[in-house]
Amino acid sequence: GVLNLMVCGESGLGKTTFINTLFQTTLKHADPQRRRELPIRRTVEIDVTRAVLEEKSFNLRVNVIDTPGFGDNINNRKAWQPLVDFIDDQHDSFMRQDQQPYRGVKFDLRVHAVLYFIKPTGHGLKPLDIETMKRLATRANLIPVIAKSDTLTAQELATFKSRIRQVIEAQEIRIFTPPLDSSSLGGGDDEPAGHGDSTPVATQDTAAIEHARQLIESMPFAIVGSEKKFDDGKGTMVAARKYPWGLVEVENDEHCDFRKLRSLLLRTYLLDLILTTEEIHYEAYRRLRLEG
Amino acid sequence: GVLNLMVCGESGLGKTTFINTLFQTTLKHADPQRRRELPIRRTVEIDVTRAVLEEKSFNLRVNVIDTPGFGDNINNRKAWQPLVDFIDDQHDSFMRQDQQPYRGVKFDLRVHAVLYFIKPTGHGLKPLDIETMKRLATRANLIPVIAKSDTLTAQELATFKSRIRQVIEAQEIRIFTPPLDSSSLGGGDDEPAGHGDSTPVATQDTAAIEHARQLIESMPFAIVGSEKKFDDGKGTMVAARKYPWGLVEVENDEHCDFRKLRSLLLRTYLLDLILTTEEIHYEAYRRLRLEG
Ligand SMILES: Nc1nc2c(ncn2[C@@H]2O[C@H](COP(=O)(O)OP(=O)(O)O)[C@@H](O)[C@H]2O)c(=O)[nH]1
Ligand SMILES: Nc1nc2c(ncn2[C@@H]2O[C@H](COP(=O)(O)OP(=O)(O)O)[C@@H](O)[C@H]2O)c(=O)[nH]1
Repeated sequence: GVLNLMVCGESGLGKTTFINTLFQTTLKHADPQRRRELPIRRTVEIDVTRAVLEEKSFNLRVNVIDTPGFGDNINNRKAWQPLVDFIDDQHDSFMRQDQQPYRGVKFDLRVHAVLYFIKPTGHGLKPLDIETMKRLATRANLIPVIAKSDTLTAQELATFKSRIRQVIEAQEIRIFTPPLDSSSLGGGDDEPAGHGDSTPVATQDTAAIEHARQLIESMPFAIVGSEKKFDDGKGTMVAARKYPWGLVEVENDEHCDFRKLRSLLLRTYLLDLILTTEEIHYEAYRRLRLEG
Repeated sequence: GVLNLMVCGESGLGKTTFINTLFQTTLKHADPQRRRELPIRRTVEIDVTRAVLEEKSFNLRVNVIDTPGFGDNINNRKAWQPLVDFIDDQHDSFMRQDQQPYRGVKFDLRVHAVLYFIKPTGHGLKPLDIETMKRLATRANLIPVIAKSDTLTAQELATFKSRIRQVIEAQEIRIFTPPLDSSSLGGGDDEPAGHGDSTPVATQDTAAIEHARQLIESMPFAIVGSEKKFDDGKGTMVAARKYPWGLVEVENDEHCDFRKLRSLLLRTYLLDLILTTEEIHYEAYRRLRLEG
């Protein structure tokens, strides 16, 4: 399978680190260099690199679409334009290729998910966040995340999440929500439906619905990333950030929501992200183009 | 004495918390509300409040000039203008009052120090930081600080400080540096020169020069602030930020440079900040006005 993932946010919010952490923690023998060796497209504002995540039963090509320079200028008027153009261009490109009866589609970079990195100010969303997310949400699966969430205490994080949710609701920004009735419900975390799983279907669905609800309650996900590993105090080397006052563990649900986001992106809802992009966002684009 | 202190930086960088922490840790029976009860001037972009720090031998009125909204917009072109205008206006106002032979000066808000809060991205300074600091540095004592420095590991902080210093040097931004030959050298930390201090003058100067050198080496100061107190594990209640992975102590030099900055502002170099403002910055402004 192929996952096209856009990461968006000001520089210094840990986007590169997050992507590398995602790969490193997914593969037992991950080579973080792999990502940087295969740039497939680069402009001033859009930077696409490719990585392949391969394990015994798991083979996924991930195209990462980075947005360097976004929001870094003194004047960020329409900073969202290159992102919006890129997303639309991919639908456009697919449409044209699809219309060629014999050659077919060779190149599909339609964006399956946009991770929007929010600064951990503790206050709320800034005007640029709102304006950008509005325009991204109508074109692709938008997943806002709280960057560098180890900046926030447990209480500040809870308050911040609820403020962000209020603004998202008030501004009518439709973010990606794990569907409670999709094909993924039969799949759980690792096993495709009906494969060697002896749990009765009803229990499976209940567990899956509960899983979806927990994910929804944690949104926007609080992210911490790290390419470094440290001893967790019990002899295991874990991805973590080491401070003079303690160790922040990336894969510790008490410290951040990294594992929830990872399973959403690469397992539980991978298929939903791809299908909704092809069936909903692409179709919406196609209809607009054919009408307009 | 009176200290006029401007704090500048995007919202959410902990400026309000820092000011409250400064007051709370300076007074044993500080009333954090005191600051907010006495607003003396408020415009869209400039917000002045007053606080009085009084202890047995210590009586200081602090006017805090806040800059709400700075850098928060999509277009931040000339976001520095209200700050620059405010600083110039105070010199101007003083000049006019001074020129009135009988009434004299009633109102002096000339800015003695500007604390510029830098986002802890770990990368470097953004264009807005550079443009703003350039214009502030020529008009007042500029003290850049790294906001929310508990976002950075010890190594990231060292790298970040050195990158910031490189840019400041390359851009020729003159920041406030503890002078190595001023009147404060006789003063040390608490005792004014010659008062009950039996240390030989040469040793005093060496210690003071060493103190100044340590301050200079720590710049830009890494700031952590907190209005909350927690048990430090040894039975003492300290200003700190409590995370699931540990306690960041505001007054712990291993955790941040809060104490260094506090002593610079309120003790060791308080007089220098005031005198350089009156003798250097004010005179420069006056000369420009009389020539222009
Ligand atoms: N506090 C904190 N710092 C982080 C985190 N992830 C990365 N960083 C640091 O933030 C800085 C910028 O990270 P980078 O991944 O280059 O950010 P990007 O510009 O958004 O790609 C580096 O010093 C990282 O080590 C995190 O989760 N928490
Ligand atoms: N990580 C961290 N957070 C802080 C620090 N100081 C304040 N905060 C938090 O940052 C948020 C914004 O602080 P505030 O003082 O209102 O920022 P201001 O908008 O610049 O005045 C609040 O949730 C504070 O608790 C700090 O030193 N480190």
